[in-house]
Formats: sequence, structure tokens, C-alpha cells
Amino acid sequence: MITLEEVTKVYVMGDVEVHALRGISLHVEAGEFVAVMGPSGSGKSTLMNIIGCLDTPTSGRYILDGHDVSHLDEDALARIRNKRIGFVFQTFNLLPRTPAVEQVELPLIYAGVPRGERRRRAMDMLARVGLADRARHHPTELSGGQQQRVAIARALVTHPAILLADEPTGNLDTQTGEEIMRLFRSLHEERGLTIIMVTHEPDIAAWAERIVHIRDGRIEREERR
Amino acid sequence: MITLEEVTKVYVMGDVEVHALRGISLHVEAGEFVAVMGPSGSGKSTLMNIIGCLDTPTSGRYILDGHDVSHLDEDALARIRNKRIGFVFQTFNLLPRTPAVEQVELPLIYAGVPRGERRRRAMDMLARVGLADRARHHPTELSGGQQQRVAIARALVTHPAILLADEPTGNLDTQTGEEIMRLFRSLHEERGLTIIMVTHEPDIAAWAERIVHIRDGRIEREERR
Ligand SMILES: Nc1ncnc2c1ncn2[C@@H]1O[C@H](COP(=O)(O)OP(=O)(O)OP(=O)(O)O)[C@@H](O)[C@H]1O
Ligand SMILES: Nc1ncnc2c1ncn2[C@@H]1O[C@H](COP(=O)(O)OP(=O)(O)OP(=O)(O)O)[C@@H](O)[C@H]1O
Ligand SMILES: [Mg+2]
Ligand SMILES: [Mg+2]
Repeated sequence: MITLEEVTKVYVMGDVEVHALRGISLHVEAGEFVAVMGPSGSGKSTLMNIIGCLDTPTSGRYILDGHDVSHLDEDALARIRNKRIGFVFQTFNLLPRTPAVEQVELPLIYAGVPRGERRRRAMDMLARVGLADRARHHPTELSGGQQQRVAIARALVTHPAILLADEPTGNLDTQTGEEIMRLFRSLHEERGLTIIMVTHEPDIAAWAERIVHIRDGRIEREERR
Repeated sequence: MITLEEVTKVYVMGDVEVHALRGISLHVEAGEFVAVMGPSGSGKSTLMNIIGCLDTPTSGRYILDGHDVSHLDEDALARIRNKRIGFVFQTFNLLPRTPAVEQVELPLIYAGVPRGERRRRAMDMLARVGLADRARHHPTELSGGQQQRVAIARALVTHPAILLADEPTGNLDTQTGEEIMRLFRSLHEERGLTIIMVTHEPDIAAWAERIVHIRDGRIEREERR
């Protein structure tokens, strides 16, 4: 399903080059649940952005469902993202003056889902992350962990084939974090959802079947559970 | 140094009231290192905003260094903040198109520190959080944990009397998180820095001398170490 071959990513800032990814080769089967761990600045979010079709590699190949997507243009990447991928961003990326339920409806609008069903599905997913009573709140009226859970609900509402979650429990207490992991696990088991999740917490990584350790833009080692 | 007496905070949204704090009484001595833990949405950031003079209670009193600050206006609160308090926000609150070193210099500009000394102190604090080589990067050119560390450096650069840190390691791997905690501990021991830190990670809370557990806007229990 997901194959990266010697993927690199170089950021050029004037006369300075930042080598964020230095040759990543990775294969993730459909239906796998993979955790990604590594030091701050080691390239995890950069890797997630490439897998999620939000960015393209500097060199190397990315084959998604049998198609080479390494050099697609913005529109083609956007279409793949909207149909196949749900992304929970490390910094949430919610719309500033929009109620929680409308944040979660947004991907359904892009998918052409009718209004009544959109509202029903958005409210259902908000309930599943424990925020049924926060549907009308704007981001500034939500706690950090509540904003994070709105971002999670938004990523899941289209029933994507692949969930990419970048530190999804970074702002959640242990118990709420476990509720989210139980939600991920159940979607994984019920629907065969492929999950790639960045986390720095070993207790959260323990929910995955496989852990990929990143250091300095490379895969350092892997663990299978 | 910090005394809260029956502090409440009520948010009114049309005909709905959200009781974020339901009567908090808390005393923190100068030089104490306190951790605050509790479920998502339980009132931790609201409590921190009141202690940090970013917000005022709905009822109850807040006495800071012997002065009742519960009902000060914006300007008076801002003066206290700038002189006494360093705040690490749960969502960083960095300026969008500003290099890291200038983000850290900003509180020194308000404090009237001359240009050469500002640059030196900002670079020194960036080095202490491991980001000397990221000084020219803007927030979008930094990883999540690097943005978090810029926010930490900015909070510490004025040598505040009180550090308020809201989930300061939420985006940091275990090792980088420990480096930050060692920095906090050394400033606590060298300078008598008073620290109040929200965290959901027990390993991070273990660095404090005292843990306050919040639930539903109230203090549920405390632990001393
Ligand atoms: N401006 C606001 N208007 C209405 N409700 C608000 C507002 N700000 C916060 N709230 C609500 O107040 C409660 C407490 O919020 P707070 O941010 O203090 O929680 P928290 O303990 O920091 O949570 P987290 O661990 O998720 O960061 C939450 O339920 C939140 O929805
Ligand atoms: N647009 C950019 N321009 C220049 N450098 C960048 C840019 N984006 C990221 N970087 C650098 O690339 C490296 C990898 O960043 P990335 O966000 O992938 O790290 P990360 O592993 O997600 O870190 P964290 O755990 O702190 O979130 C970092 O050192 C960062 O400074
Ligand atoms: Mg990251
Ligand atoms: Mg909070």
C-alpha cells in the first residue's frame, strides 16, 4: 500500500541546506498499525507530510497503492488526500472562527456528502472523541486537548483508508489518550484502517504492531510486537 | 507569593454557562516547583491563565506578592506579566513570520534591554534549549518540538521570578524532554525560580516537589514528594 524508496528531503534556506530526510526506505502494508518514534527534529513530521501527500520528496520514490506519486502536482495530490487519507496535524490546524462541528464537517463537504448526513456523521464522530457537548465551541473556546480531539474527529469522519496521526495524544491526559487509542484500535480492527502514528510516548506506541525509530532523517531500527 | 482564594471562572456562551473553575484555593510559596495534572478540559490552562495575569477570575481573589490582582485592568496586568512571569503556552503562540532568535528577543525589547545584550542573551537561551543552529528559522521551518523549545526559551530569557509552563514537553521525545526538565531544575536551584507546570506525563511531574490534581474545575487532591 505505502512504499518509500530512498526518499530524501532537503530544505534550502539561502546558502544553508537542511537535510530533513536522508534516505528513507519503508513499506507499510494495508491494514498495518505502525508507530514512528524519534528525537525532536529527526524528520518524523516531514516523513508524515510526504506519506500524506502534503509534500513531495527531493529524491527517491513514493508509491501509494501501486501509483508513483513522487512528482504529482498540487491538484492531483489534493485529490488523493481527500479520498484516501485522514491527517491529524501536530499543531491541529483548525479553522480560526469555526465551530467544532463545522470543522469536522469540512472533509464531508469536499466529498459531496449531503447536508443532513454530514451533520449526523460529524456529531457522531465528535461524540466518539467525547466532545458532543462542545459542538458549537470555536477553537479559542476549547482546551488544548479538546482542539486535538476535534482534529482527530475531522481526520476520521470520511472513513479514510489511511490515518496519519502526528502526536495525536500530545495534549491529552493518560485516560483520554487511552480512549483515543481504543477508538483507533477499534477502527483498525473493524475497518482495516491503516494507521501510521508519530508519538514520543512508549505507552502510546505500545498500541501499534510495529515501531519505526527515526534518527537524523534515517530509520535507525524497527521493533515488531 | 501566589495565593488563590475560592477562584471561579465561568464562560458565558449565549444561554450556556461553562464552569471552567469551580472554586480553586491554592497557595504556592516563592521558590516552589509544582506540577498540575488532570483530565483534558478540567481547567488547567484556565487556572494557568489566571495565575499568569492573562485573565481574571469570575469570583474569588488572586493575591500575587501581597497584592490583590483579581480586578486589575489590562495594562496593569501586562506590566506585572512582563516583569515577573514567563509563560510557555500549550500552543506556543509564536509570531508567524519571525526568526527564532527574534521571538526570544521580544520580551527583552519590552524590558528595554540594549540591542547587543538582547542578541547575546537570546542566542544563549536558544543554545540552552538545543537550538543554536535554528536561530534564523521561522516557525514554519521548525519542527513541533523545536517551536515548543523556542517558546520555552522566550519564557525564560528575562529571568522571570515565576515560570508558568503549560505542557512544555507535549511535543518532545523523552530525551529532549529530560534536557528541558534539567534546565528547569537548574534554574530552580540556581535562581530560586518558582515553577508551575501543567503536564499529563507522570515522568515529567516527578521532577516537581508537589503535584496538584485537578478534576472538573476543582482541586481533587495533592501529592508531596
Ligand atoms: N473561551 C471559552 N468559552 C467557553 N468555554 C471555554 C473557553 N475556554 C475554555 N473553555 C472550556 O473550559 C474548560 C476548561 O478549559 P481548559 O483549557 O482550562 O482545560 P485544560 O484542563 O487545560 O484541558 P487540556 O488538558 O485539554 O488542555 C473546557 O471544557 C473548555 O471547553
Ligand atoms: N520548511 C523548513 N525549512 C527548513 N528547515 C525545516 C523546514 N521544516 C522542517 N525543517 C527542519 O527539518 C528537521 C525535521 O523537521 P520535522 O518537523 O520533520 O521534525 P520532527 O521529527 O517532526 O520533530 P518534532 O518531534 O520536534 O516534531 C528539523 O530540524 C527542522 O528544523
Ligand atoms: Mg514533528
Ligand atoms: Mg490546557
